[in-house]
Amino acid sequence: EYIMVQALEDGVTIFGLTRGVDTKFHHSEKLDQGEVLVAQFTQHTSAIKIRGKARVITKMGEVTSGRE
Amino acid sequence: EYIMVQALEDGVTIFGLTRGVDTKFHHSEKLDQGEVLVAQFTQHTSAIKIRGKARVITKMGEVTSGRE
Amino acid sequence: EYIMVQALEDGVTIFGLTRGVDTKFHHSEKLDQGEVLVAQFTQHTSAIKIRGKARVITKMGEVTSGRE
Amino acid sequence: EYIMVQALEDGVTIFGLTRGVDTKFHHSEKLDQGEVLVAQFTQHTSAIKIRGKARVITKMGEVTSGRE
Amino acid sequence: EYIMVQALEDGVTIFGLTRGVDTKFHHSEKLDQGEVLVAQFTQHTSAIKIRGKARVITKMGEVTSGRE
Amino acid sequence: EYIMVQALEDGVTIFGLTRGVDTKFHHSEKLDQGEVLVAQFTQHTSAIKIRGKARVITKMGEVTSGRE
Amino acid sequence: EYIMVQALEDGVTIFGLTRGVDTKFHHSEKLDQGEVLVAQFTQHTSAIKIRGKARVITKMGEVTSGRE
Amino acid sequence: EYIMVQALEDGVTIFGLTRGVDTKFHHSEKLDQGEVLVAQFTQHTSAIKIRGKARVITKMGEVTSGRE
Amino acid sequence: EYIMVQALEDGVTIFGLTRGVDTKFHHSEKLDQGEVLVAQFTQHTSAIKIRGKARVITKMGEVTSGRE
Amino acid sequence: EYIMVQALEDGVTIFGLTRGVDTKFHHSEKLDQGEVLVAQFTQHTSAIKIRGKARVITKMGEVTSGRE
Amino acid sequence: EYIMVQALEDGVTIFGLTRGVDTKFHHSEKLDQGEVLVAQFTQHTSAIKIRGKARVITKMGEVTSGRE
Ligand SMILES: N[C@@H](Cc1c[nH]c2ccccc12)C(=O)O
Ligand SMILES: N[C@@H](Cc1c[nH]c2ccccc12)C(=O)O
Ligand SMILES: N[C@@H](Cc1c[nH]c2ccccc12)C(=O)O
Ligand SMILES: N[C@@H](Cc1c[nH]c2ccccc12)C(=O)O
Ligand SMILES: N[C@@H](Cc1c[nH]c2ccccc12)C(=O)O
Ligand SMILES: N[C@@H](Cc1c[nH]c2ccccc12)C(=O)O
Ligand SMILES: N[C@@H](Cc1c[nH]c2ccccc12)C(=O)O
Ligand SMILES: N[C@@H](Cc1c[nH]c2ccccc12)C(=O)O
Ligand SMILES: N[C@@H](Cc1c[nH]c2ccccc12)C(=O)O
Ligand SMILES: N[C@@H](Cc1c[nH]c2ccccc12)C(=O)O
Ligand SMILES: N[C@@H](Cc1c[nH]c2ccccc12)C(=O)O
Repeated sequence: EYIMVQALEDGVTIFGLTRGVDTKFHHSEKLDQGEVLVAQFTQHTSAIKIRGKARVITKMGEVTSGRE
Repeated sequence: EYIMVQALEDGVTIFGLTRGVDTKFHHSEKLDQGEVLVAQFTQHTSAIKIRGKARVITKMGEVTSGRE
Repeated sequence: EYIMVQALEDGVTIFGLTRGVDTKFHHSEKLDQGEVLVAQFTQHTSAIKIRGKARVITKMGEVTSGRE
Repeated sequence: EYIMVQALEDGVTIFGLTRGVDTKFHHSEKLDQGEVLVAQFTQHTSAIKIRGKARVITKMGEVTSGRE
Repeated sequence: EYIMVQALEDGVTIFGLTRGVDTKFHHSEKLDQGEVLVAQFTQHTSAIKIRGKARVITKMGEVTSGRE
Repeated sequence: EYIMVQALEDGVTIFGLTRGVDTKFHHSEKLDQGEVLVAQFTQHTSAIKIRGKARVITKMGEVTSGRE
Repeated sequence: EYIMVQALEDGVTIFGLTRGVDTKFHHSEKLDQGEVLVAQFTQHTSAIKIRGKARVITKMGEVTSGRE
Repeated sequence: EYIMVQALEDGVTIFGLTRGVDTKFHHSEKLDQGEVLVAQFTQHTSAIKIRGKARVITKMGEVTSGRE
Repeated sequence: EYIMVQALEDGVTIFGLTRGVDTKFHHSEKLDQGEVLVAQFTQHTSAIKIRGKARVITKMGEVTSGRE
Repeated sequence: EYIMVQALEDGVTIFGLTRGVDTKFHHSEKLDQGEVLVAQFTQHTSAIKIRGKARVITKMGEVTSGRE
Repeated sequence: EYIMVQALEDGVTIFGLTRGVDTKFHHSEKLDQGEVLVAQFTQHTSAIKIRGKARVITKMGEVTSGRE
């Protein structure tokens, strides 16, 4: 399983949340406008948080993150 | 399996409920308006509760949580 | 496998029924109006009962629980 | 595999039939009007019988149980 | 794999035929009009016979059993 | 895998052919008009023969057996 | 995997070809007009040959065998 | 996986090519007009060659072999 | 997984490329006009090259090989 | 699982991010205009980042990366 | 998983990139105009690069590589 995120502005941040008993950020990836990250769920990542204006595309559909 | 939640207001809370004999909250993730969380069911999370106004998207369809 | 329940009124209750020879309630989760619970079938939960007015969404379709 | 049953009247009964050489009722769950039960086939339940007026929803389609 | 049978008259009978070298009836379940049985193929049941007027619903389609 | 057969006349016969090096009939099930048999392929049955007028329904489609 | 053959004339023959290094007929099943055979590929049968006028139905489509 | 070949003329030949380091013909099956062969890929057959006028049907579509 | 190639001219060549660290031709099959080869990917073949005018059919679609 | 990237300008860069506790770039592949890279997720690559103007095609849909 | 490449000009090159910690070219296959290569991802190939004018066809869609 993976998701695709395309930044629509500079400074979009994609956080990887740890799998397991604890839930904390293990990595944050910064994207500039237009950059794309395609990221899997993994042994270490069981949740992904997106902050900033971006297209977030999954098999279930797409949303545009960020304040209106 | 995963779900996607996009906050439509500040202060949306996503609770992870423990898998196993007991059912309690092991984590709560706060989202501000526009932020998105894509979260899997895992070895530790067998139910997810959403409080506040948000789009909740699953493979079976979408609802908008929160008081009307 | 999981289902999604969105409360349409306060006091909606979602019961988890035990897997195994016996069938009894091991947990009941209360939802206020608008709150959403996305819950899996698990090693401990092989049936789920919903009481009160709520949207109940599964891969096979949706019903609205509660008295007319 | 699971099915969903929504009672359309009080006193709807859902029987779990035992898996194995013998076939008998191991549990009966009573539903009042509007209540919903989502129930899996399990190690102990290989057939499910519904008595009373209810919507019975499966992946193969839906019927309304009960006398006309 | 399972099938769903809804009786359209009293006295509908659903026979479970044994899996294995021999083929005989190991159980017969009587349904009254409107009652529904959802039954799996199992370790003990490799064929199911329906006698009387009923809707018989499978993933491959539906027939109405019984004499015209 | 299973097939469904509905007899359209009395005396329809459904033969189970043995799996293995030899191919012979291990069982024949007689159906009267309207009766339905839903039968799996099994460890002992690798081919099924239908004689007489009946609807034969499989995942690949349906035929009506019997002389025209 | 299985195929369905319905004879459109008397004397239709369905040959089972052996799986393995050698390819020869291990069984031939004769069908009279209207009779139906539903036959799997098996540990002993890796090819099936049909001679005579018949409907041959597979998941990939249907042909009518026999001389025009 | 299997394919279906229906001869449109006499003398159609279906060759089984060996699986493994070497590639040679281990079997050739002759079909007369109208005859049908439904053949799997197997432990011994990893390619199939068709010579002569025939309908060749696979899950990906159909071609008519033979010189125009 | 397999592909189907139908030669549209004499002398079409289908090359099997070796699986593994090295990539070289382990077999080339010549087809005359109209002949068809249905060939799997295997333990020894991880790429297939087609030279000459032919229809090349895969689950992803079809192309016509050869110089225009 | 794999994705396809086609560069729409010179100097498009595709980064492979490491799988595991750490997240860093283990490889960057430069594409000139028109060049195409089809890349899997692997034991060593659990996220892929694209910088520069390119078509990024996944099973969930396509985006065009790069500044507008 | 495999992809199909058809050269639209002479000199199209298809590079296989190594699976594992390192990413380098382990093979390059030259295609002349019209030639087709159908190539899998393998134990040794986890990415494929295409240079020159060609149709590149995958399960997710098709692109035409090469400078406009
Ligand atoms: N550490 C948690 C992270 C998580 C996944 N899905 C969640 C849903 C809600 C809250 C936390 C989570 C886990 O692996 O289970
Ligand atoms: N601890 C419970 C949590 C749960 C999952 N699905 C449920 C449905 C209803 C009530 C509780 C639950 C379990 O793992 O089974
Ligand atoms: N304890 C029962 C619960 C149950 C599941 N599905 C049912 C259907 C009917 C009645 C009870 C049940 C079991 O695990 O099997
Ligand atoms: N004890 C039976 C119950 C059953 C399942 N499917 C059936 C169909 C018909 C009659 C009985 C059954 C079994 O496990 O097999
Ligand atoms: N005892 C038989 C029952 C059966 C299943 N499918 C059949 C088809 C035809 C006749 C008998 C059967 C078996 O397990 O195989
Ligand atoms: N005994 C044979 C029965 C059979 C299955 N499919 C067939 C097709 C043709 C002829 C015989 C058969 C077998 O198990 O293989
Ligand atoms: N004995 C052969 C039979 C066969 C299967 N598919 C074929 C295709 C062509 C020729 C022969 C065959 C085998 O098991 O492989
Ligand atoms: N012996 C070869 C046969 C083969 C299968 N697919 C091919 C494609 C091209 C050439 C030969 C083949 C193998 O098993 O791999
Ligand atoms: N020997 C190579 C053959 C190959 C498969 N797919 C490829 C793509 C490009 C180049 C070579 C290949 C391998 O098994 O991996
Ligand atoms: N090292 C991380 C890389 C990663 C995958 N998906 C992610 C999502 C967000 C942040 C990092 C990642 C991991 O394997 O899990
Ligand atoms: N050696 C790398 C090759 C690779 C696959 N997918 C990639 C994506 C980006 C960069 C490199 C790659 C690996 O096996 O993982």
